Amino acid sequence: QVSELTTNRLSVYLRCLNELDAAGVQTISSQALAEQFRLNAAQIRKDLAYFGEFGVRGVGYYVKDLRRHLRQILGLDRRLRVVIMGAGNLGLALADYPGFRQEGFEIAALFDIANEKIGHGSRGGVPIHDIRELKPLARRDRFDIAVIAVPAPHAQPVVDQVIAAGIKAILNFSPGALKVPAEVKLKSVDLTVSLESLSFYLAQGETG
Amino acid sequence: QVSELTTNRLSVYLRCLNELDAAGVQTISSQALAEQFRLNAAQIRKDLAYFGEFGVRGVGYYVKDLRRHLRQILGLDRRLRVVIMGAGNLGLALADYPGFRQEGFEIAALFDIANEKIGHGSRGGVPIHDIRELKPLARRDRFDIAVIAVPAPHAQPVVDQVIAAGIKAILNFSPGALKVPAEVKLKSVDLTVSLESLSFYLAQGETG
Ligand SMILES: NC(=O)c1ccc[n+]([C@@H]2O[C@H](COP(=O)([O-])OP(=O)(O)OC[C@H]3O[C@@H](n4cnc5c(N)ncnc54)[C@H](O)[C@@H]3O)[C@@H](O)[C@H]2O)c1
Ligand SMILES: NC(=O)c1ccc[n+]([C@@H]2O[C@H](COP(=O)([O-])OP(=O)(O)OC[C@H]3O[C@@H](n4cnc5c(N)ncnc54)[C@H](O)[C@@H]3O)[C@@H](O)[C@H]2O)c1
Repeated sequence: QVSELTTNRLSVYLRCLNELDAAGVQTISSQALAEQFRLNAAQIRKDLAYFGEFGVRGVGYYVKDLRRHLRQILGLDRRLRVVIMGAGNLGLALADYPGFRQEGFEIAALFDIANEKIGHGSRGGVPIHDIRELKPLARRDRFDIAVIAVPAPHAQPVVDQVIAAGIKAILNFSPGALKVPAEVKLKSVDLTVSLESLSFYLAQGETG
Repeated sequence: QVSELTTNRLSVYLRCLNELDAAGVQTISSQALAEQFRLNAAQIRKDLAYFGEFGVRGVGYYVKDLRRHLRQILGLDRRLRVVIMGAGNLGLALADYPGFRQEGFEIAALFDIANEKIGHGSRGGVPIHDIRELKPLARRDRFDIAVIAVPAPHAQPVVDQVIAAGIKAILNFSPGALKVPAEVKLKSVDLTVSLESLSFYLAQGETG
């Protein structure tokens, strides 16, 4: 079982390799990678060794090769289709963010229950469907990840609809604990908790 | 040095106590708290013991007391003023989110460089100022936390302006590594990395 701390590091390594590849660098050692991006060389070797043999003795890593392997490990070698539940303030901001598409995540659709939103779209043209259409649309097209951006009281029922539609990965923004079956991966982002951890440091007079 | 994992748990305990207080519960043991909210009783005792003597032998914790102590530890016993750099898609969605105010975070102002935005406000009435006014406004009013919601190439210069204005805690949404001096606490939320960790689980066929 690979921890989220590990997958977050893999994402960081991928960004570094994207930069090196764009700069035309062919090979790099774990030592040089660590120094250039302020990482830990031993941790890089340990993380990568878990997934296979990528380094070449005396050479280091081939940048293009390692980048392709990391994209495969993270599942980014295919186009991931994301749907957003809730076409409100947050849902619409996420829908129109060009950064997701650049990293291989396509925002396929928004879903809502408000009649005045259904049938319209975000400023960037992502369509807003009736959430009752989620299941038939999910059967027709493949949806890999669902983002939950509905008010807290609606979150659990909406998550149940997402799971019933066969979606196995959920990024949740609504506060409160959600229940999902074992085969579904749920990641919650609680922005208030992030603010509270900053407030803690201010209150304790601690430094970063 | 208290880790972010610990402060995140303190936030979770505070939410549990808010719920118990609202339900009129007077006292609770660490055991009952763990069972009711699916937490770990030993971890609760260890976390709280670090900050002081809160439990009473044979009784457990007084709910109102512990809630007040946790708010104090997290620095929520005073009103925290937050400013948002970048009145774009994300900045405006964050500015109008009522959940922050409910938890004690007041969104005081937005700052931007675009002339067509300066002098206006978010839908909820948060004013948009010229970022060149940040330093004089920060001297007049207290700003505790700055949120960074500007495009990546502008993030480091904007962070430098925030630090020059005397703000010591930063919640950053723009991708890429930012440099801050030791006395400033920086927390970055990278939504693409969150999506990549979900993609990893889908690719590995693992379960949560
Ligand atoms: N806006 C933010 O910056 C922010 C920050 C942190 C957390 N959140 C959380 O994100 C969620 C969304 O916040 P928001 O500010 O966008 O709220 P919002 O009220 O602007 O939007 C919510 C949308 O969800 C829709 N909706 C309600 N019930 C639904 C259902 N059963 N099925 C489908 N759609 C439904 C509504 O019609 C509305 O369009 C909330 O849970 C909030 O706590 C938002
Ligand atoms: N929108 C999202 O859902 C989302 C998701 C993840 C990450 N992000 C990150 O958040 C940031 C903002 O994203 P967005 O979608 O809101 O972008 P946006 O382009 O909609 O808004 C950016 C705003 O920043 C302002 N700005 C630019 N330079 C500035 C400067 N020097 N000082 C003050 N203001 C300045 C612009 O005028 C604009 O109003 C980006 O770094 C993006 O990568 C956004």
